[in-house]
Amino acid sequence: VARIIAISNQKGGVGKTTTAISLAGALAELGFSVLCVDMDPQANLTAGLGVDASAVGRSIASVLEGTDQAFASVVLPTETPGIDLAPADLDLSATESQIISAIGREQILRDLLRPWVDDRYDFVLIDCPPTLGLLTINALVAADEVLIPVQAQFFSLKGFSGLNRVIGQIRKSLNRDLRILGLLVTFYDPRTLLGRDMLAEIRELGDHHVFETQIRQTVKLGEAPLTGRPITAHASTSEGARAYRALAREVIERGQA
Amino acid sequence: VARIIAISNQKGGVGKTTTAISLAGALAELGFSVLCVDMDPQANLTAGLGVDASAVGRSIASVLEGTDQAFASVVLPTETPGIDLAPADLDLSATESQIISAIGREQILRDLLRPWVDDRYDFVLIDCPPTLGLLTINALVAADEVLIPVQAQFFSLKGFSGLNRVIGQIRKSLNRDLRILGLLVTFYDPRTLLGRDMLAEIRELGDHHVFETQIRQTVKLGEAPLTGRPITAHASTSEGARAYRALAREVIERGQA
Ligand SMILES: Nc1ncnc2c1ncn2[C@@H]1O[C@H](COP(=O)(O)OP(=O)(O)OP(=O)(O)O)[C@@H](O)[C@H]1O
Ligand SMILES: Nc1ncnc2c1ncn2[C@@H]1O[C@H](COP(=O)(O)OP(=O)(O)OP(=O)(O)O)[C@@H](O)[C@H]1O
Ligand SMILES: [Mg+2]
Ligand SMILES: [Mg+2]
Repeated sequence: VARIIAISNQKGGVGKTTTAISLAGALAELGFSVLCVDMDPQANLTAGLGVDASAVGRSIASVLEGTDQAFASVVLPTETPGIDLAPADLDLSATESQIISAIGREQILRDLLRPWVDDRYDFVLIDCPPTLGLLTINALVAADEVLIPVQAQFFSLKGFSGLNRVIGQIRKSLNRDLRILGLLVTFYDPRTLLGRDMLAEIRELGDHHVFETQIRQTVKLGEAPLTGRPITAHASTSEGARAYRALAREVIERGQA
Repeated sequence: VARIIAISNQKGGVGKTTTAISLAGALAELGFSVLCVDMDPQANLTAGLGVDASAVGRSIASVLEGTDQAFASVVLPTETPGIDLAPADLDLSATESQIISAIGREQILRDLLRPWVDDRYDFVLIDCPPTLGLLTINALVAADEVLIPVQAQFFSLKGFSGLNRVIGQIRKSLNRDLRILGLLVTFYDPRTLLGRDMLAEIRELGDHHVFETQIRQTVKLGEAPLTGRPITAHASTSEGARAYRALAREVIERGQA
């Protein structure tokens, strides 16, 4: 059975896409088969895995809007062995208004994704846009777990309560078993007072699990998207690769809980 | 006549809110009167100017949804002389779906803002969420100009085309005179190859103006939101304050064009 993990935070620029790509790389390296699903109209996950969003014939938009029933027709292999991709393209920016009055609009992704991935993949990572609209809600309804990157910065801390409220609402009716896999501290700089203060505050955000692994800001993680491959492949001995490998081990351990 | 400037980019975390607050601080210091309008449900502009979003009685949401006709009833003074605020609160996250079928839904903000600010303020800065939905569209229709922060990073460069398309569509029908005031390069690090490469690419994004001023990543700019005041007040001699003062001078110069 595939573990479906949504990577979400309404706050922009906290490292959702970077985490999806890097974690996928670390899991693939361990021999797991991974499907990445790009639910962001910016298609950063698609670009970061080396796929040209303007050249894909069909994307996740056609699956959500019902013009393409089968996932199989949109999923592509990537340059990294073990990682497949359901890409996004510009059409996805019109999808929310296309599906807003569809019956069961929040469950479209779940109904198509779950039957298709269960005997094909070990992990499915869904990259969400920086919003709490229907694309993110579809991802949270389809997912078993949600991983929440939180920057060790003032504004990022404030963004958590909106997402937490939406997760609570989804648990009540659409996805009773959705659990918060954990909060991942990103852009952490232990040399600054701001970094250390924010880390302490994140640990008190509620009784949610905070991963032991913290992700620092490094030049190589910023450069990785240009290569179209995860940091674990592009700069295998770098600090960023090591951190995301540690995260992958924690994610695997928490799956056995 | 007030100059209304929207600060927008669909890409998350590029420094939209930080630019709105810091530029407001630099303009207020020069004696201009500034209104900041928070169109992001995360209410980061509101928090960054020292106002508790959960404690405001009325916010921009009530103005957009028509329950509160007058801007005057939501605008608050801030701790910084010369800067007033039309705050956001959690209600704003429901506003897009509330106004989606209203007549003239794209022009609600313009019709209420323009008559109210013209003899009260010199500048109006509108902070947008990291989306291209109705809240951002309302801001772009109400604005004379749009300032686009672009991180000197791979994903941020890719985000520009979506916004450019929307601006083109708005110019055709809803706001013929909307002009791109300029692209502001943020998180610029001249010591890295990535930084220098991305800066060169931003300069070739089209025939748009790129501000001479570049904003570097500094600890004091990350700390400023905790103080509830702009960097120009909180750390007046810092590099961040100097950079945003230089930006203010460029913004004023380009207004006389
Ligand atoms: N640990 C890191 N070190 C250096 N750069 C990073 C790191 N993590 C992310 N970045 C860079 O910072 C920017 C923001 O990260 P990313 O795009 O992954 O965030 P996001 O949350 O997906 O953003 P959005 O909200 O727009 O979807 C990107 O340009 C990315 O390359
Ligand atoms: N020049 C800078 N130096 C250091 N930190 C910065 C700088 N500019 C912004 N920041 C910090 O980086 C984070 C992202 O900036 P900010 O929130 O202003 O971006 P945004 O584009 O408004 O994000 P969103 O897309 O979520 O609205 C914030 O935590 C902010 O405090
Ligand atoms: Mg992203
Ligand atoms: Mg912001």
